Amino acid sequence: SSPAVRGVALDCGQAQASVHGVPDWPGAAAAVCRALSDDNISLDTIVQSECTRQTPLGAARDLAFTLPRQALEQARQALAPLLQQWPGAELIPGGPIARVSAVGAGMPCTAGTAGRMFRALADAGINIAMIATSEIRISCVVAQEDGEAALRAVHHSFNLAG
Amino acid sequence: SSPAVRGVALDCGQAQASVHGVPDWPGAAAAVCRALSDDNISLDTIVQSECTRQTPLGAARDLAFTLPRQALEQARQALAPLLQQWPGAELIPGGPIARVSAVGAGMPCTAGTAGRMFRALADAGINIAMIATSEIRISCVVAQEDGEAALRAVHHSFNLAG
Ligand SMILES: C[C@@H](O)[C@H](N)C(=O)O
Ligand SMILES: C[C@@H](O)[C@H](N)C(=O)O
Repeated sequence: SSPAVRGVALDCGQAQASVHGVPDWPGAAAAVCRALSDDNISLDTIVQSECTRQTPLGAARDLAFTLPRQALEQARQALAPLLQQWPGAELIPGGPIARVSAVGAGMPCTAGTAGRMFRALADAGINIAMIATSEIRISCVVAQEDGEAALRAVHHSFNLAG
Repeated sequence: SSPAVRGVALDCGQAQASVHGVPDWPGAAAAVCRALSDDNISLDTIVQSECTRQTPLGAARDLAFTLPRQALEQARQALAPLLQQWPGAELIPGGPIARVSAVGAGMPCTAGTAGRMFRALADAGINIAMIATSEIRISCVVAQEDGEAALRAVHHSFNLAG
């Protein structure tokens, strides 16, 4: 049977940021992405969980993403006019991060494969900040200084040359 | 040039749930996934944002996921022993949801493609609950009753037959 994970990729050139206080109504996430793409800023990973905050506008969510480190200041400026329209909204920049992704042809038992990847990182003492998965890709964001160790740990866990 | 999005998929058989209060130390996410996979529960989408809560154990995060609707009660039981070890941790089940995913060969300008997908949903009046993206897949979780309309809206936005 084909291996659950056939490759692992490491990207150390990104930073993480989050917009807190995105109003939980249709169009808000679109507006954030449009403000960035209009300024030619491409996002890599976009994650929105179900956790909500209360702002003067009502229920709001955090929209977290990763992007090229050098684009972070440009992103702040591109988002400023939009965030001014949303009381309580702000861009919270995060530090430099590393994103390690396990890619598989099909990972139908994501909990098993994801658990194995998370366990590999944990055994290397690496804390996981953001997580985004699909059937064919599990991405974990870790601190930048953990990037190389994270790649080795996941390679080793899935018996891949690395 | 190849289209950014070449297919859209709809999955209406899932439910969404979130573990609140996952301690933000290495091994916690792995323990959650292992408890579920040990009980043969496969997760589909796993999302962890950077938003942290404070629990008696210190900083903690929410780990949100989607899974087959019929597995939700089994997941609660599988997680119970683990969550008992973490003061302040609990499983928050969500309602039935629909997951609509746009798949592309490569979506290097994710902000543009994601923004277009989010805009399509917004124009159909559909609120987005969870988001998880990778270079080749954008997944949005919406209310179950919005599933069919979401599929049509995204198909239409990317000029795909549907
Ligand atoms: C929070 C944001 O995702 C909002 N729910 C939207 O649909 O745009
Ligand atoms: C919160 C959880 O993801 C934790 N940071 C871990 O690495 O397992």
